[in-house]
Amino acid sequence: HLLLMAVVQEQDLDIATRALHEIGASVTFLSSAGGFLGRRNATLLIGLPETKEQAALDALQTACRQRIEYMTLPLEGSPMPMPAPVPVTVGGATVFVLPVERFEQI
Amino acid sequence: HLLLMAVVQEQDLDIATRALHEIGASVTFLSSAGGFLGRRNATLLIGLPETKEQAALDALQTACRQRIEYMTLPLEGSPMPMPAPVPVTVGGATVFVLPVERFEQI
Amino acid sequence: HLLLMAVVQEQDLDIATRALHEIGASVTFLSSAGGFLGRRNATLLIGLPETKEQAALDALQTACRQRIEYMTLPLEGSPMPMPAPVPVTVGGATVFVLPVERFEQI
Ligand SMILES: Nc1ncnc2c1ncn2[C@@H]1O[C@@H]2COP(=O)(O)O[C@H]3[C@@H](O)[C@H](n4cnc5c(N)ncnc54)O[C@@H]3COP(=O)(O)O[C@H]2[C@H]1O
Ligand SMILES: Nc1ncnc2c1ncn2[C@@H]1O[C@@H]2COP(=O)(O)O[C@H]3[C@@H](O)[C@H](n4cnc5c(N)ncnc54)O[C@@H]3COP(=O)(O)O[C@H]2[C@H]1O
Ligand SMILES: Nc1ncnc2c1ncn2[C@@H]1O[C@@H]2COP(=O)(O)O[C@H]3[C@@H](O)[C@H](n4cnc5c(N)ncnc54)O[C@@H]3COP(=O)(O)O[C@H]2[C@H]1O
Repeated sequence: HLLLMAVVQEQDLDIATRALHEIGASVTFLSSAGGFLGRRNATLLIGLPETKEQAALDALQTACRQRIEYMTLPLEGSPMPMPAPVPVTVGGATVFVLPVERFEQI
Repeated sequence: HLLLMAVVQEQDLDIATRALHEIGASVTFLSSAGGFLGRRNATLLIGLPETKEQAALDALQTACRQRIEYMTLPLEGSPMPMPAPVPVTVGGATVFVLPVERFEQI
Repeated sequence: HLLLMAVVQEQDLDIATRALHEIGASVTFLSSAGGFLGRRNATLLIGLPETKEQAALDALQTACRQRIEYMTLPLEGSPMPMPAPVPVTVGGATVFVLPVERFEQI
């Protein structure tokens, strides 16, 4: 067994969950936030047999889109915080595949 | 050291935490939700020495109960969403035992 | 790649995040609570290459402070719950370094 921890954008949550259920994977949602932009996102815990690893990654690849978010930075040397919006690419998904020593449903 | 991640039902949280403290284990709660039924549950992070692994699993086994939840599905072919409640067994606990390369209290 | 899961006190969150960004690490915040004192804290998910492991631990060491919290316990044998505040040392940070089989940004 493996445990996937996938950080996905809020907007992709429904599609990602449905795609994972379609391959027979169960999911637990943890609500989370990104450290850089501070936006709310979701961390999915997906425990599955090794045989389903690639199918789960493909499901996330299909479901999770890349988007442009903007952050505003004040201009250097200016006495005023003048917004200068900087585009930041966010997503699809950031996935960690962790080895599991033991998986129990008790 | 090992890290247990255990998804438990809300109703079992107090008993599970007390049972884990009784075996000298520390717990961090993450609030979470199930992907299938959408109900709020809790994910426990339990870091402990390998010698306590079985005791922790036994504590969760004792504390976490199986319950029947109902989900309503519309009847196929009907123009009206007619609730047909389907029983779903939830719980005791779903536990992932993860190997830990390094454990630090800093 | 490795995945660090670090339970840190709320008060240290900003400093810890900034220190981790300074070493080029990305962070996801999960809001969490301690099982013993019940206080809200934060669990940081920090995925990084093995070469940055020590730098991340040093960043957390510098950012996260130890504090004294008080819990009140009723006096034994007393018919009244008489508060007897007990000092409990909390923090810096509790860190689990987990091996990662596969790290994907998709
Ligand atoms: N130090 C830095 N310098 C310049 N740009 C930076 C940066 N850290 C992040 N970014 C950019 O900002 C986006 C949002 O990052 P955030 O940390 O809010 O939100 C992140 C974070 O919550 C999580 N994440 C990504 N990589 C991670 C990692 N190695 N460990 C833990 N969480 C990660 O996934 C979310 C989306 O990440 P994604 O890479 O798609 O998108 C990132 C990336 O394009
Ligand atoms: N392999 C895994 N990886 C990550 N998290 C896991 C997991 N297995 C279980 N969980 C977590 O534990 C909760 C209870 O699961 P349980 O299997 O007892 O009880 C489940 C199971 O009896 C049933 N169920 C779940 N997925 C199903 C599916 N794809 N088809 C049919 N029944 C399903 O519905 C109940 C509630 O499921 P829900 O997803 O809302 O909530 C799940 C989920 O949050
Ligand atoms: N092995 C582990 N696995 C998972 N999470 C862990 C962990 N060790 C620590 N944590 C997390 O870090 C928080 C701070 O722990 P710390 O050991 O600094 O500070 C602890 C410790 O000094 C004390 N404490 C915890 N458990 C105790 C116990 N069973 N007996 C006596 N004192 C305890 O109370 C403070 C607050 O504990 P609390 O549980 O509220 O909050 C804990 C918990 O959320």
